[in-house]
Amino acid sequence: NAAVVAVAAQKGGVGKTTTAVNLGAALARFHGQNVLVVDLDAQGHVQRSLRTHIKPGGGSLSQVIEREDGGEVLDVVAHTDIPGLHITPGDPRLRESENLVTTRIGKEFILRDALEVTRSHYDVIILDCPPNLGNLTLNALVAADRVLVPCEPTPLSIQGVDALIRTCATVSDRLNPKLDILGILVTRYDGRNTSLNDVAIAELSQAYGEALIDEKININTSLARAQHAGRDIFSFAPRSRGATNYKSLAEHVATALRSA
Amino acid sequence: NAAVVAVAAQKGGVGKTTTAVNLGAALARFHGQNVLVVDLDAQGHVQRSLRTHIKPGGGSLSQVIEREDGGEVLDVVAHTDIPGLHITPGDPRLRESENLVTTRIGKEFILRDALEVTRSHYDVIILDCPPNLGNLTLNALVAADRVLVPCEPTPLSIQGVDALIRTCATVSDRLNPKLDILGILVTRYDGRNTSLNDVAIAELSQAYGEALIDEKININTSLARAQHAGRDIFSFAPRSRGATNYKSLAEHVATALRSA
Ligand SMILES: Nc1ncnc2c1ncn2[C@@H]1O[C@H](COP(=O)(O)OP(=O)(O)OP(=O)(O)O)[C@@H](O)[C@H]1O
Ligand SMILES: Nc1ncnc2c1ncn2[C@@H]1O[C@H](COP(=O)(O)OP(=O)(O)OP(=O)(O)O)[C@@H](O)[C@H]1O
Ligand SMILES: [Mg+2]
Ligand SMILES: [Mg+2]
Repeated sequence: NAAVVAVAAQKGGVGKTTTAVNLGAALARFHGQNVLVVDLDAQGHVQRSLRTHIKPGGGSLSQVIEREDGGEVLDVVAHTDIPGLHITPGDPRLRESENLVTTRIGKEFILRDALEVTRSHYDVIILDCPPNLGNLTLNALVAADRVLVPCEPTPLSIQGVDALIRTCATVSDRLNPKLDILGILVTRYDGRNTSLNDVAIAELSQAYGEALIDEKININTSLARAQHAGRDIFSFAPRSRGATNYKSLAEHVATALRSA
Repeated sequence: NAAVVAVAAQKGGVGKTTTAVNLGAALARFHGQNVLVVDLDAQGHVQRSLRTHIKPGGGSLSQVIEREDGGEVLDVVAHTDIPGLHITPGDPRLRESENLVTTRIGKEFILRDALEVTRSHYDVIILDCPPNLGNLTLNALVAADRVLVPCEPTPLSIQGVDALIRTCATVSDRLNPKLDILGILVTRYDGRNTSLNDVAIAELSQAYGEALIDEKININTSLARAQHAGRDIFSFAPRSRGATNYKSLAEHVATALRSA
């Protein structure tokens, strides 16, 4: 059965999608894992980021989420030309799903149930969350075994981590006792501007200790350029800083998931 | 009566809050306007960005939004030590308001009604939106006269602009005929890396023509440092690139609002 990892942060633009996509690609390419990246954000940026890799096919995740009798995420996945990597295509209708599920009985369990069969087809399932703590993010936290929290070393981003960790604690008390923090990942670390960053990292390390992942993701324009080109970082710029950073992150995550 | 400007973008982290706060401060400081910045995002980053300027007082916006018999935003504003600038304090409960209003009759008109008296107390009201097209952003688009769309020169951010412009068209057809696009504002423009940026700007200019605002906001660490210090850019680093950029934007906005 697959290990399910939610990539979540309330703060916008901290690198959730960039992490979900490149971590997924690294686990597939370098660790021989069968990986599914599920796009829970109505923006549909997982598909946009991997545009040149995607094979035709796949369906709409909002239909799986909105069906009363449930469905399986497996029914809507699309394959890519990266061996072992599948995704769910972008679906703007997820915006409506966010509202429509509000009145459903056990509204937070919908995604977990829709992954029941899907989990047996993959080694790792990565859930890319929208920048809020709404119903779809809650569904991700209930379906997940672990949660990875990207955080830019800025005061606004750090403030959001606390709210998310508290939400995870409530989710684990009431809805999903197995939910565990995989770690807090420093993203967009600017090597040129260490004074602000190092203060922020000291703050994170003070507040979260062990949960702060050692591997950092530096600011690296290759990551944005790869996205622009619709390719993962390993096919676009395999020797770039971004590729090295995400490869090390994948080592860390593969080890953490094995020992779970 | 105040001109109401919504600062909205579905994409996260593009500079909505940085723009709402520093544009508001510039209009108050350099154009003698009475300005209110309303924080519609549960993250509460308007207050965090102006932490050292805020005077005690103010209340919770979610209570105004959730009251059946309505209330006025004026009831919950907090003053700052920047002459002419008021804000609404951060309110994490706005996350629940997003869901609670779903079933209300005329759910998109709640904020417009709650600004009815408030509008007569200010020259400009700026609405900082969360990174989605949910109920609170829709409320902002219905309450607003103009919408300002920050956009980072990246493919993911540009893709989000289109969805927002289409949403504005639907809002103006059905709910708010006076809604007009104030403009698309290029933010986090990286002067060091013009090749990617210039392709993106050409794309924006092609798609939106006149609506693309000439004034750009460059990437400037003073803006992040000011936020870290809890100060507006004009008190933190008045001669920085960020201060100059937001001053020029305020010129542009003040002129545009006068001629409306
Ligand atoms: N390490 C990095 N170096 C340089 N650019 C980066 C890095 N990580 C992300 N980016 C860029 O920053 C922007 C935001 O990243 P991304 O879209 O992955 O964040 P997100 O948290 O998923 O955003 P949202 O909140 O909108 O879902 C993108 O344009 C991306 O290319
Ligand atoms: N022009 C700029 N130069 C440098 N840093 C910037 C600039 N504009 C914004 N930032 C920084 O980028 C981050 C994102 O900006 P901000 O929080 O204003 O975006 P937002 O669109 O409001 O995000 P959210 O989607 O989470 O509401 C912040 O850390 C901010 O300090
Ligand atoms: Mg994203
Ligand atoms: Mg914001």
